Amino acid sequence: MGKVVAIANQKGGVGKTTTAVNLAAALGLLNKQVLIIDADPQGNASSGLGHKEGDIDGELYDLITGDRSIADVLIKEVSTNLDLIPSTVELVGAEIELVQKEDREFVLSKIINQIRDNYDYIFIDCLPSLGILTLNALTSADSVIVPAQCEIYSLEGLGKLKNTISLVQSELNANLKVEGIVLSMYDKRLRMANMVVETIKEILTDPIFETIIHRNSKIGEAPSTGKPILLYDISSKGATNFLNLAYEFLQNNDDE
Amino acid sequence: MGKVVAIANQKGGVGKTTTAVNLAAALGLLNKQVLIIDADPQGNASSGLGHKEGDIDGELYDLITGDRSIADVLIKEVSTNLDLIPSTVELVGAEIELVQKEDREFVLSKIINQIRDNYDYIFIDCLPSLGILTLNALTSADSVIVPAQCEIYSLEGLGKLKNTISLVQSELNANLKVEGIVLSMYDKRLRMANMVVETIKEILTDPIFETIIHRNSKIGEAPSTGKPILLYDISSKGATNFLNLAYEFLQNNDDE
Ligand SMILES: Nc1ncnc2c1ncn2[C@@H]1O[C@H](COP(=O)(O)OP(=O)(O)OP(=O)(O)O)[C@@H](O)[C@H]1O
Ligand SMILES: Nc1ncnc2c1ncn2[C@@H]1O[C@H](COP(=O)(O)OP(=O)(O)OP(=O)(O)O)[C@@H](O)[C@H]1O
Ligand SMILES: [Mg+2]
Ligand SMILES: [Mg+2]
Repeated sequence: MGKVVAIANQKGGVGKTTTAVNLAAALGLLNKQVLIIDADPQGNASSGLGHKEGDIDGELYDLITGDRSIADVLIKEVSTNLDLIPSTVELVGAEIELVQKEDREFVLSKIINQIRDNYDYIFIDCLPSLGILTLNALTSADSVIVPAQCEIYSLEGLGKLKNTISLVQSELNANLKVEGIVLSMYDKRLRMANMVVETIKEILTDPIFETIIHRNSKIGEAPSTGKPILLYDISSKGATNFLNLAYEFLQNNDDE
Repeated sequence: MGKVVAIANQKGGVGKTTTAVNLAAALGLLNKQVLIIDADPQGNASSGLGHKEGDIDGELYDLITGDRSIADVLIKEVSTNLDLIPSTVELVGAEIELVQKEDREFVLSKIINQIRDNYDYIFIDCLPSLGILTLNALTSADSVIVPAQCEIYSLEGLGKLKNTISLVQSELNANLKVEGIVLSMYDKRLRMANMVVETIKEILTDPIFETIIHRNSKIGEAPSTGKPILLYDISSKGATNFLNLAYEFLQNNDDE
């Protein structure tokens, strides 16, 4: 039975998609069977794995409306041992569809439960919001990974995210754990970054991954090729960071 | 009659709040009467101007529900000649409130029209979404400024934003113009950045501000002090960039 991990933070641009795509791809290269679900109407995880808006036929929105089957929508082997359920801007319509449903927070988990046994890990890339789509992701998940930038606005948002996670734990999904905070786009030359890291360690009781993802230009270039960093430039610091993150993730899950 | 400018882009973390806070503050220092409306439940524009969640009494959400008057909510002189209508996480509830209203896209413009004559410029900092709150901002606005990062995911999002702007122009606000795209967090050392800039210039017909906002650590530090960059560190490159942006904005509006 595959483990479901949501990648969430309502703060924009903190590295949610970058973490989802590169951690999932790294685990695939380490011979785990992995699925990534793009739950963001921006469709960045889809395009970051080589599937742009124009070439997507079926998508997550069609699963939410029930218009298509999973087999129709699933794209196999976008990277080694990695499948994708893509999204396009159509997903914007899902918020309106979901709000009208009886079981509005559980729609995604019902979809995931149909395919969960085919994978070791399922990652859900969330949009920058704490709305109904992200609630669906947190309700389906066994754990949540929170990418955080070492900057003040990102720090301020962590408290609100914690509140939402506690709400989900008490009302919708008692199972949900915090897998860990991933410090991303870290630049050790910035005085600010070190200050924020210390503050995160003080105020939050949640686990923080030892592996820090440093700011690295190759990470920003990779999406333009449709490849994860490990396939775009294996020698880059970014590739090393994500490989280490994958090892640490497996270690924390007793799955080495 | 004040000009209303929305700062919008559904891509997260591209510099919307940074542009809204620092451009508005720069215009205030140039003796324009300015208002900034924080239309993001993250409340970053509010905290970036020294008003954190805990010390906010009335906010934009209370204006949308009609529970408070503008006089109750408005915070005067958060910076020279700059007033603020703040937000907190309460604003998340606005999306549900707005969707149920008859005139759902026009609620914000009705609020703004009550105070428009008191200001030269009114800026609206939008959240990273194309939902009902951002639609309200675009419907109230005379123009929209689009901060864009020189990165591939940000580039891909510009097409969708353009579609939304055209939709608003044809259905809700024929007046709406594109004031310009602001290239932000620019790092000239990155090969990627120069490629994306060229692409933006090729595919988009919209005006692009000459002034480019470079990546500058002082810009990232300023929000922790509650001050805009021009008051935090006037000698920084970031301060110069935003002062130039303010001059260019005034020139484009024949308001030197
Ligand atoms: N470690 C890194 N080094 C350099 N660039 C990075 C790094 N991580 C992410 N980026 C770039 O920063 C931008 C923001 O990252 P990303 O899009 O993954 O964030 P996000 O949280 O998914 O954004 P959104 O809130 O819009 O979904 C992207 O252009 C990405 O390529
Ligand atoms: N030119 C710059 N140089 C350095 N840091 C910057 C610059 N512009 C913005 N930042 C920092 O980058 C982060 C993202 O910027 P900001 O929060 O303004 O983007 P946003 O588009 O408003 O994000 P959101 O989508 O969450 O509303 C912030 O931590 C900000 O301090
Ligand atoms: Mg993303
Ligand atoms: Mg913002």
